[in-house]
Amino acid sequence: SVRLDAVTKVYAVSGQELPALRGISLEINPGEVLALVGSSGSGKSTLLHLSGLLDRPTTGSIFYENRRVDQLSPSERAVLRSRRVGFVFQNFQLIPRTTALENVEMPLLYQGVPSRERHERARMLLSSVGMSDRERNFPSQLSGGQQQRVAIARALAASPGLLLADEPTGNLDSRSASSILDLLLTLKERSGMTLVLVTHDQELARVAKRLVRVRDGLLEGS
Amino acid sequence: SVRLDAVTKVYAVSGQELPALRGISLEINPGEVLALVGSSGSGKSTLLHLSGLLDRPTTGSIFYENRRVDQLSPSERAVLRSRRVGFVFQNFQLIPRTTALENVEMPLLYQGVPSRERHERARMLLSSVGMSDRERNFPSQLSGGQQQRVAIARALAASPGLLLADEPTGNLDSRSASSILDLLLTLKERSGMTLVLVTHDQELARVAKRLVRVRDGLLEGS
Ligand SMILES: Nc1ncnc2c1ncn2[C@@H]1O[C@H](COP(=O)(O)OP(=O)(O)OP(=O)(O)O)[C@@H](O)[C@H]1O
Ligand SMILES: Nc1ncnc2c1ncn2[C@@H]1O[C@H](COP(=O)(O)OP(=O)(O)OP(=O)(O)O)[C@@H](O)[C@H]1O
Ligand SMILES: [Mg+2]
Ligand SMILES: [Mg+2]
Repeated sequence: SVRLDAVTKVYAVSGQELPALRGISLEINPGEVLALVGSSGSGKSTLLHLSGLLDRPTTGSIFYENRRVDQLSPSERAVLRSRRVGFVFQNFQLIPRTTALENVEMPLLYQGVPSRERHERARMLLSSVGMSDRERNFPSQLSGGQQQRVAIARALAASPGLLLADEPTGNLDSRSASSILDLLLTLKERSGMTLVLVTHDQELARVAKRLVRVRDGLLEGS
Repeated sequence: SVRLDAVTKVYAVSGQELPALRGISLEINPGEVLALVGSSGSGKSTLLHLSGLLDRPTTGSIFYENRRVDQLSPSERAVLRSRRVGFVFQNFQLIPRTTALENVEMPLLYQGVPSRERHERARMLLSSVGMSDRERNFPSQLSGGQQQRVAIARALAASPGLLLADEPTGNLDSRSASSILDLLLTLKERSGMTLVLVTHDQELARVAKRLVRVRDGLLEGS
């Protein structure tokens, strides 16, 4: 479980302070499917990044199973992330001039998984997002939605207990989007993976058991 | 008007040929609102790029008002584009470490518009996409949807007769998306701008007078 306690995030922007999150307290329960919605610029990606320990709050605390984690060093956070968290970025952040297969293998490489097992798992994941015929291509040779699917496969590579997905179907037609959603829900059923989905897509939000709305750096609802 | 005649596009990918468009004939009429839909990887972005002369077909012809344009040199195409076409890229393609305002001014700078007039027009456009308070920020300091809105403002800067928009609301909540759509339709009413929208969003597709579906590099419907 992940808990945020009075979390704020202030960015320094052209000499001014921009309060992106203004006091967020949120409990994410194991195995739940949580949708995060809200207008453009409201703070959703920032909230997701902090929840995944990709960045640190300005004030407030973050707990993974009641252990305080926001104060860990960057390398401690990296180790914890690699074991526990899968992240799908809003802009994918695939590694250029690196094949789809190698991109998906990256989290497993980081964990020291042997190459044969890495290949097999990455291949299986690419197939489950409909990308097996393109595994040897670079991101620049793929369409927007194809890149998005590779990013999703990569996030699932190390079987994370927590998947944080930032607009994971934003570049997908409705059929590809449903198929991705089915995949994520199936994995959740099988492994108890917790799913936090930032989305503008009403269909996706509807599937979630719980919906939290971000407005101007604060939470509405629960 | 834009006409595509038996257009194909083949990419060379890891030693193989990938036929992204397999024979597209399409007439885009002045002032119309055309939605381009189809599954991920079907060829929509490729079709849009060729229509905007950002790339050349492998075979086939492209005409702007009955003048053959696909055979022009890169610099001739760049000049024609700068006068006639606004393009919103699926991945925005904003210039890093360059402010939102400077990004929006770019097409006007290219055309030699004097700086005061450039500033005023860019400011007005940023305001119309709800981004005036962020004009001095870099793309990396903006949310996904904020970057998308800056990209839209830039595409409109030189008052193009043809706007080609690749998933222009993919990162926007429904209210921001409607407001962008209203802006585009208003501009179309006033100036007769032709709108071609690649979209996965059913709401956006519904607004279009005409819908064309791309499937595996070919067109269905008309
Ligand atoms: N530069 C490239 N090199 C090789 N193949 C490419 C390149 N660009 C696109 N393709 C391939 O051409 C096909 C069509 O791509 P395109 O980007 O037009 O699809 P799309 O309909 O826009 O998809 P999406 O909805 O996912 O954005 C895809 O199979 C894609 O992988
Ligand atoms: N690195 C940064 N530096 C400065 N400001 C930032 C930075 N990242 C985000 N912001 C600002 O913080 C606020 C929240 O951004 P965030 O990316 O969390 O929004 P969002 O809800 O994900 O929006 P969208 O739906 O458009 O993706 C925005 O005003 C944004 O401009
Ligand atoms: Mg975001
Ligand atoms: Mg595309």
